Amino acid sequence: MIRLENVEKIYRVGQTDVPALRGISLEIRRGEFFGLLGPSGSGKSTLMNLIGCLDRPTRGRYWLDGANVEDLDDDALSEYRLRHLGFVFQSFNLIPQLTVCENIELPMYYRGVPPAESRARAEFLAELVGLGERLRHRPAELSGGQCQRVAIARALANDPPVILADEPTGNLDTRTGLQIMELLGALNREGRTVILVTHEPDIAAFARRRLWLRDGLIEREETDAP
Amino acid sequence: MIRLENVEKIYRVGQTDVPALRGISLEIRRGEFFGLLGPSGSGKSTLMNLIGCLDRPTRGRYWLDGANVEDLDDDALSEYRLRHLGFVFQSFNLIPQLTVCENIELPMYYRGVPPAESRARAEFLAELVGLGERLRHRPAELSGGQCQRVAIARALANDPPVILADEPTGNLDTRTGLQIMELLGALNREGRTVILVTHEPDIAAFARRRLWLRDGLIEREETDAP
Ligand SMILES: Nc1ncnc2c1ncn2[C@@H]1O[C@H](COP(=O)(O)OP(=O)(O)OP(=O)(O)O)[C@@H](O)[C@H]1O
Ligand SMILES: Nc1ncnc2c1ncn2[C@@H]1O[C@H](COP(=O)(O)OP(=O)(O)OP(=O)(O)O)[C@@H](O)[C@H]1O
Ligand SMILES: [Mg+2]
Ligand SMILES: [Mg+2]
Repeated sequence: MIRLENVEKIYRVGQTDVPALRGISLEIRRGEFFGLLGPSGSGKSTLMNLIGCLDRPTRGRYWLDGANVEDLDDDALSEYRLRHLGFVFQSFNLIPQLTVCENIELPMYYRGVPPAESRARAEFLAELVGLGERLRHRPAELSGGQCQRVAIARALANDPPVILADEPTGNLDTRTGLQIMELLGALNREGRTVILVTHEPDIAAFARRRLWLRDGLIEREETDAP
Repeated sequence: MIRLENVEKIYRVGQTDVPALRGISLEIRRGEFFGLLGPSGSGKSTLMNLIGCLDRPTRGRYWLDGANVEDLDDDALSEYRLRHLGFVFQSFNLIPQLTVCENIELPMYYRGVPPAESRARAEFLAELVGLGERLRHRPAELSGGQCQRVAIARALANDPPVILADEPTGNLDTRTGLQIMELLGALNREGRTVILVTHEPDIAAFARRRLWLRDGLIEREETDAP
C-alpha cells in the first residue's frame, strides 16, 4: 500500500547540504498500525512529510496504492492527500484566525462538503477529543494540549483511510494521551492505516510494527506477534 | 521567594468567562526544583505565565522576592523578567526570521551584552543542547525537538536565577529529554530555582516537590524526602 525504495531527502541550507534521510526502504500494508521512533533530528517528521505527500524525495521511489507518486503533479498530489490522508502535525499548524470548529471543518470545506454536514461532523469530532466546550475558541485561547487535540480532530475530518500522526500526544497528560490512542486504535481496528511518530514507549506499544530511525537511516525494526 | 495568594485568572472569550485558575495559593522557595502536573487544560501554562510575569492575575496577590508584583508597571515587570527569569515556552515561540544563534542571543541583546560576548555564549549554549551544527539554521529548518532545544538554550541565555520550563521535553526522545533534565538538575544544584511543567512521570521525578492541578485548582502535592 505504501512503499518507499531508497528514498533520500537532502535539504539545502545556505551553502550546506543536510541529508535528513539517507536511503530509506520500507513497506506499510493496508490496515497496519505502524510506529516510527528515533532520536530528535533523526528524520521522522521528514519521512512523515514524504509519506504524507507534503514533500517530495530528493532521490528514490515512492508508491502509494500502486501509483508512482513522482508521476503525480502538484494538483493531483493535493487531491490525493485530501481524499486519502489525515495528518496530525508535530506543531499542529492550526489557522489562528479560525475557531476550533472552523479549523476542524477546513478539510471538509476543501472537499465541498455541505456546511450543515461539515458543521455537524466537526462538532462530533470536537466532542470526541473532549473539546465540545471550546468550539468558538481560537487557537490562541487554547492550551497546548487542546491545540493538539484540534489538530487530531481535523486530521479525522474527511474520515481518511490513512492517518499520519506526528507526536500526537507530546502535549497531552498521560490519561488524555491514552484516550487519544484508544481512539486511534479503534479507527485502526475498523481498517484504517495508522502511522504514528512518538518517543514515548507506552504510546509506541499501540503500534504492532515499529521502526527506529537514526541519522536518516533505519536502525532496527520490531513486530509484535499477531 | 515566589508566593501566590488566592490567585485567579479568568479569560474572556466572546460573551463567556473561562475561569482558568480558580484560587491558587502556593509558595516556592529559592533553589527549589518544583514540578507542576495535571490534565490538559487544567491551568498549568496559565499559572506559569503568571509566575513568569508574562500575564497578571484577575484576582489575588503575587510576591516575587518580597516585591508585590501588582505594584510594578509593565516596564518594571519587563525589566524584572529579563534579569530574573528564563522561560521555555510550551510552543517554543522562536523568531522565524532569526537563526538559531540569533534566537539564543536575543535575551542578551535586550540586556545590552556586547555582541562578541553574546555570540560566544550562544554558541556555548547551542553546543550544550546538541545544536552546535545548526547555528545558522532558521526555525523552519529544524526538527520539532531541535526547536525545543533552541527554546531551552535561549531561556538560559542570561543565566537566570529562576528557570520556568513548560513541557521542555514534549518533543524530545527519551534520551535527549533526560540529557536536558540532567542539565536542569545541574543548574538547580548550583542554586537556581527550576519550575517545570510536565506530564511525564520520569521527568516529574527530577522535581523534589510536585503539585497537581485540576480544573484551575490545586488537587494534591507531594514532596520527596531530602
Ligand atoms: N488566552 C486564552 N483565552 C481564553 N482561554 C484560555 C486562554 N489560554 C488558556 N485558556 C483556557 O484556560 C484553560 C487552561 O489553559 P492552560 O493553557 O493553562 O492549560 P494547561 O494545563 O497548560 O494545558 P495543556 O497541558 O494542554 O498545555 C483551558 O481550558 C484553556 O481553554
Ligand atoms: N526544512 C528544513 N531545512 C533544512 N533542514 C531541515 C529541514 N527540516 C528538517 N531539517 C533537518 O533534517 C533533520 C531531520 O529533521 P526531522 O524534522 O525529520 O527530525 P525528527 O526526527 O522529526 O526530529 P524530532 O524528534 O526532533 O521532531 C534535522 O537534523 C533537521 O535539522
Ligand atoms: Mg519531528
Ligand atoms: Mg500548557
